[in-house]
Parts: sequence; structure tokens; C-alpha cells
Amino acid sequence: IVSMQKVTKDYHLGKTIVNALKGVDLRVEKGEFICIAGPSGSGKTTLLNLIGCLDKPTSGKVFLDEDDVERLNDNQLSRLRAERIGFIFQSFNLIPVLSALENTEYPLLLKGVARQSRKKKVLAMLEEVELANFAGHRPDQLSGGQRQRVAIARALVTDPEIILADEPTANLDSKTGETIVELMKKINEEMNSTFIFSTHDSMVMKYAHRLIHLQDGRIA
Amino acid sequence: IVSMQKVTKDYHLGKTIVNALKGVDLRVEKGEFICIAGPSGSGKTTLLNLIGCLDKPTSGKVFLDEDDVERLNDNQLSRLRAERIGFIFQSFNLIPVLSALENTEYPLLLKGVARQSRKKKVLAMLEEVELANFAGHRPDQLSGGQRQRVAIARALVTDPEIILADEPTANLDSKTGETIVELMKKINEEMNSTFIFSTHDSMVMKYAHRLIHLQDGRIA
Ligand SMILES: Nc1ncnc2c1ncn2[C@@H]1O[C@H](COP(=O)(O)OP(=O)(O)OP(=O)(O)O)[C@@H](O)[C@H]1O
Ligand SMILES: Nc1ncnc2c1ncn2[C@@H]1O[C@H](COP(=O)(O)OP(=O)(O)OP(=O)(O)O)[C@@H](O)[C@H]1O
Ligand SMILES: [Mg+2]
Ligand SMILES: [Mg+2]
Repeated sequence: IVSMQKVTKDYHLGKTIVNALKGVDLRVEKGEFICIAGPSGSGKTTLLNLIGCLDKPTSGKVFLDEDDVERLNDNQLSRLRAERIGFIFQSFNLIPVLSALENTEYPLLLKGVARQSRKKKVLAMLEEVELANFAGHRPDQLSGGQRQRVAIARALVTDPEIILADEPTANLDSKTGETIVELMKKINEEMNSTFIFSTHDSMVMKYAHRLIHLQDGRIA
Repeated sequence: IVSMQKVTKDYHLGKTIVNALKGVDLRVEKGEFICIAGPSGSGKTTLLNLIGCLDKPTSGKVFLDEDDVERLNDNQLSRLRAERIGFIFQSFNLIPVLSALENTEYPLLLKGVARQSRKKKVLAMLEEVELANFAGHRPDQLSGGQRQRVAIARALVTDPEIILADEPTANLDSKTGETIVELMKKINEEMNSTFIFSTHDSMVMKYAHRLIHLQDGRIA
């Protein structure tokens, strides 16, 4: 479902160049549950951003289902992201003025899902991440781990084909983290969705079909 | 050095009240290295914010060195925070327009430290957190774990008496996390500074003199 060929990514800062990815080849099949592990600064977020079409490689190719994403125009990319990919960001990227419920609901609004169906899915999802009692709280009225779970709910509520999760349990205690990963595993098995996670958490890694080690911009 | 007596903290949201802390008694001696563990939403950040005088309890008393913090005026509180407490925030709270170096330098500017001494301390601290090569990067040009380490550098650079660290290794891989905790332990031993951490990381807990379990707003 996802394929990368000799992908590099460089960031330019005045005279400095940071080579975040230095030639990555990767192939992910539909329904896989993959973890990407690696030290801080090794390129995990960069890699996920490229897979999720949130950024472009410096060189090399990214394919989604045999489509070269470089050939897609902005509308096609936006639609692809809205309809097929759920993203759990490392810094959550919640909308500060919306409540937990409204943040979770937002991608369904974008997809034009009807109100009754929308409300039902959102409340069910908030229950799954154990935040039903916090539906009305804005992000600044939630703990760090609660915000992370809203980000998770929002990414999963549209039942996307591909879920990219950037360190989804970093701010969660072990028990809550395990609840979340088991939820994701359940979704993966029932819906054959593809999960690609970055993580430092050895508990999360145990669930993976495949573990990819990233080291200094390369797959080790 | 820190004492809390029957401290409660309630957050009011329209008709809803969240009882984040429900009667906490705590005493921390100078030079202790304490970890606070607990599930997401159990009150860790709330507790650290009260110790750090960033917020006020709903009821009960917080003392720093026998001074009731409620009796201190705003100037006294600001000075206390600037001169005696280093804080590593869960969401880092870096200044987006400043580089890693400038963010780390900022508390020294506030203290009026001379330029030569300032530069020397900042560069030494960035070395300690393994970010010397990223001194010129702004926060949006850094990875999640790199931003966290800038937050750590900034908190430690003034050699504060009390360091409050809210999940300081959440975004770090094991090896980088261990490097950081060992740095903190070294500072604790050499300078007899007091460290109070919240954490979910069992590796960090191993270093603690004392482990406090917070559960649903109370110390278990
Ligand atoms: N926008 C940017 N501008 C400049 N450099 C960047 C940018 N984003 C990332 N980098 C650099 O690219 C490298 C890889 O960053 P990336 O965020 O992919 O790492 P990571 O593996 O996710 O790290 P972490 O575990 O700390 O989140 C790092 O050295 C980082 O400083
Ligand atoms: N500003 C706020 N307004 C309303 N409720 C809040 C606010 N800050 C925290 N809370 C609530 O108080 C409770 C304790 O929050 P706190 O941030 O102290 O938890 P925590 O133990 O740090 O959690 P985590 O491990 O997820 O960071 C939570 O239920 C949270 O939703
Ligand atoms: Mg990252
Ligand atoms: Mg917290």
C-alpha cells in the first residue's frame, strides 16, 4: 500500500543542511502493523510526514497504491489525506478553541458525514479512549495524556485505511498506553487497516508485525 | 524544602467541577530526588504546578522553606520562580522565535548574568544534552525529543535549587533518556539540588530516592 524508493529529505537552514533521511527504501503491505524505532533525531517524524503526504522528499519516490504522490495535485493530496489517512501527530495538533468532542468530530464534518451518524461515532470513540466524561473540555482543560487520546480519537474516527501514529503513547501511563494499543490492534484486525507507528515504548513494539530500526536517517 | 498540607485543586468549567487534587500532604527535604507516578489525569501536572507556584490551591497550604506561598505577592513569586526553581514543562513551552541557544540563555538574561559567563554556561549545557550542533535551530526546526532537551537545558542552566520536571523523558528514546536522567542525578549529587519529577518511565523511577504514587487526585 505504501512504497518508498531511495527517499532522502534535507532541511536547509541558511548555510546548514540537515540530512534527515539519507536513502530510505520501504515497502508496507495493506493490513500491516509496523513500528519504527530509533533514537531522538533519527528521522521518524520526517519519515511519517512523507508517507502521509504532509511533506515532499528531497529526492526519491513515494507511492501510495502504485500512485506516485509527486504526480498528485494539491486537491488530490488533500482528498487523499482527508479520506484515506488518519494522522496522530507527536504534538497532537488539536484545535485550541474546539472541545474534545468537536476536535474528534472535525474530520467527519470534512467528510460530510450526517449529524446523527457523526455524533454516534464520536461518542463511541471517546468512550474507547476513556474520555467520555471530558467531551466538553477544550485542550487547555485537559491533561497531557488526555490531549494525546483526543488526537488518537480524531485520527481513528473516520476509519481510515492508513493510520500514521507518531509516538502515540509517549504521554500515557503503561495501563492507558496498553488500552490504546489494544484498541488499535483490534481496529487493524477487524478492518484490515494499515498502521505505521513511531515509538520508543518497548510495550508497543511487542504488538508489531514488523519492527523497523531507523538510525541517523537510514533504515538499519 | 517543600511542604503541602491538605491541598486540594478544583477546576471549574461552567457547571462541571474537576477535583484534580483531593487532599495532598507532602513533604520534600532538600536534596531529594523524587518521582511522582500515576495514571493519565491523576493530577501530576497539577501537583507540580502548585509546588512551582504557577497556580494556587483551592484549599490547603503550600510552603517553601517555611514560607506560606499564599502570603507572597506577585513580585516575590516571580522572583522565587526566576531564582530558585527550574521547570521542565510537559509541553516544553519553548519560545518559538528563539533558537535552542537563545531559549536556553533566556533565564540567565533574566537573572542579569554577564555575557561571557552566560555564553559559556549555555554552550556547556547544550553539550550535556547533546544538542551543541543544533544551537541555532528554532523549535520548529527540531525533532520532538530535541525540543524536550532544550526545555531541559533551559531549566538546568541557572543551577536552581529546585527542579520540577514534568515527564522529562516522554519523548526520548531509552538511551537519550538515560543520559538525561544521569545528568540530573549528577547535578543532584554535586549541588544538592532538589528534583521532583513526574514520570511514566520505569527507568527514571529506578533513580528515585522516593516514589510517590498519585491516584485520582490523592497520594496512594
Ligand atoms: N523543520 C525542520 N527544519 C530543520 N531541521 C529539522 C526539521 N524537522 C526535523 N529536523 C531535523 O531532522 C532530523 C530528524 O528529525 P525528526 O523529527 O524526523 O526526528 P525523530 O526521529 O522524530 O526524533 P524524536 O524522536 O526526537 O521525535 C533532526 O536532526 C531534526 O533536528
Ligand atoms: N486547566 C484545566 N481546566 C480543567 N480541568 C483541568 C485543567 N488542567 C487539568 N485538568 C483536569 O484535572 C485532572 C488532572 O490533570 P493533570 O494535568 O494534573 O493530570 P496528569 O496526572 O498530569 O495527567 P497526564 O499524565 O495525562 O499528563 C484531569 O482530569 C484534567 O482533565
Ligand atoms: Mg519525532
Ligand atoms: Mg501531566
